[in-house]
Amino acid sequence: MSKVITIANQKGGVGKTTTAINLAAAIAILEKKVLLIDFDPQANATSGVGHNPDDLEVTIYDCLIDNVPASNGIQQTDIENLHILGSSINLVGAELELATIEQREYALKKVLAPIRDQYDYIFIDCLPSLGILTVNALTAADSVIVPVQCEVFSLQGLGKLKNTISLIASSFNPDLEIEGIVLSMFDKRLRLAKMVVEQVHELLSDKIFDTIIHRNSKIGEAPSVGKPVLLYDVSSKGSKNFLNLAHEFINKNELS
Amino acid sequence: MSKVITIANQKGGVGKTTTAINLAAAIAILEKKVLLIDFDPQANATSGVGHNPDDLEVTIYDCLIDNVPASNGIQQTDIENLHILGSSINLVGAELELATIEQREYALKKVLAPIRDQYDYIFIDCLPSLGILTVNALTAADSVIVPVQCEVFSLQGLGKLKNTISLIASSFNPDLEIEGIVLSMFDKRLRLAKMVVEQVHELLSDKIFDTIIHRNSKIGEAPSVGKPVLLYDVSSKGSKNFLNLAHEFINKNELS
Ligand SMILES: Nc1ncnc2c1ncn2[C@@H]1O[C@H](COP(=O)(O)OP(=O)(O)OP(=O)(O)O)[C@@H](O)[C@H]1O
Ligand SMILES: Nc1ncnc2c1ncn2[C@@H]1O[C@H](COP(=O)(O)OP(=O)(O)OP(=O)(O)O)[C@@H](O)[C@H]1O
Ligand SMILES: [Mg+2]
Ligand SMILES: [Mg+2]
Repeated sequence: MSKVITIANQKGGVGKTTTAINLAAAIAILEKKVLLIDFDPQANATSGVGHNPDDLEVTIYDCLIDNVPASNGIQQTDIENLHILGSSINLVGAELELATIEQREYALKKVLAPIRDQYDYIFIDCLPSLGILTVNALTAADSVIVPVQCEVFSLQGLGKLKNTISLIASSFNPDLEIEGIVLSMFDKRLRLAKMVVEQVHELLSDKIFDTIIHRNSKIGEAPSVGKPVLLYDVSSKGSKNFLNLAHEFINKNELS
Repeated sequence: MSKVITIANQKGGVGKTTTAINLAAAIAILEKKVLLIDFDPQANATSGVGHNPDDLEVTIYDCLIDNVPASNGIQQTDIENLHILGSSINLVGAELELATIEQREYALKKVLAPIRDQYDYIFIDCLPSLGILTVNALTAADSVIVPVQCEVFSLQGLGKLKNTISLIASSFNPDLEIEGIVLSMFDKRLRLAKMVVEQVHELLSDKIFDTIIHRNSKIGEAPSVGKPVLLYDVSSKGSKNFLNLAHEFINKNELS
């Protein structure tokens, strides 16, 4: 029984890719079979696990628009149980190309159908937008993880994102749930961070993961060598945070 | 003689809005007449200067799609010489609506033509994308400022952005120049930040502003009260950085 989780937030730079790479890696290290899908033309998740987007023969764009089977694009990573289906700048074209296709909201769901049972968990990293690509990712998903940076602008967008998720649930994907809110880049020295955490609790208290991801220099450095933080510096606070988050995620999904 | 400057970078969270609000505010405080245009449906620049996007009768969406004159949407701010033409979530619809319009790349340029001579400088804050809205902003502009966060993922996107700028220049706006790269959220304690700064210098050394914007808690706090950092805490490092950047910008544009 596999589960598809989309990682989305239209606010830029809140930790979507960082959460996607490092949570997927941590869960794979805990012996689950995991696929990471890079659904952003910036292809940060692709380079963040050590692949060069320009070298990929098949990307998610080819699967979405040219009906290439997803299995042709899936690559290994440095972690045995973690695979990636990468992206490239071509995906920019998909926004316009999908606009003319029948049932355009279900394109990604159709791509994933033949491969989903080969994995325990599939994570989809989204670009900072609420356009047709993110609609596809929310339609293909069983649940959504929303990283929220502990800053003012990130907080302001949360209401709109919640509306979009309910809209997608009522129009295209009735089973879509909120998996949880991940508070990211928390800096305990900043008054602002504590203020934002309090406000998120007031808005969505029952949906927030207990594990908070603290700002940690090793998390920012790891992408420079194309590795998840767990392979870059396993003793770092960043690695501990993501292992805790992975345990929390698995307990929530496998014990209930 | 007025100048239109677009602030763009498809990477999310690199400081586009922070640069737009605070540079526009600093230049207005130095007695130039400045208009800030919020061209992002998230409307962070609008709320960052104290306006509630939901309360605006006319936004940039109405000017772009329904031909409402820009002057009907322009609002005062807490700074005498700084005006804002705000945004709202409606702008999300513009991406699709523009797709069917003749000369869709020039829509924003047409909106600005009647008002540009009322200002010395007009700054346009963009959403994190290279789609039709950002193409419009680059087509309407005389030059572009690119904020680059001193992090790995931000560095990786720089090459693609440069390509897009040259593409726009050759297709829609031959006069488009790079005004400069602003290194943002620089943390002098991080090895990573120094490494990224060196790499940006190798890529684009002649285009980088001397003024670096350091990470500063007051910059992050200011949006919580809807004020530019210069009004929130004029003695902060953030305020000094943006005043220096404003002086550097004005000297470059008015002495030559
Ligand atoms: N906990 C953390 N500690 C330190 N740096 C972090 C942390 N989380 C993310 N970062 C850094 O902050 C930047 C933004 O994070 P990231 O790119 O993951 O956000 P995103 O939401 O995926 O951005 P986009 O909207 O562009 O897709 C990156 O440079 C990343 O390395
Ligand atoms: N120099 C700085 N010091 C501290 N915080 C900063 C600084 N610059 C930006 N920030 C904070 O970092 C976050 C990201 O900045 P900002 O929202 O300006 O980026 P952006 O590029 O406009 O994002 P988006 O891609 O979503 O439009 C914001 O919460 C902002 O307050
Ligand atoms: Mg990302
Ligand atoms: Mg912004």
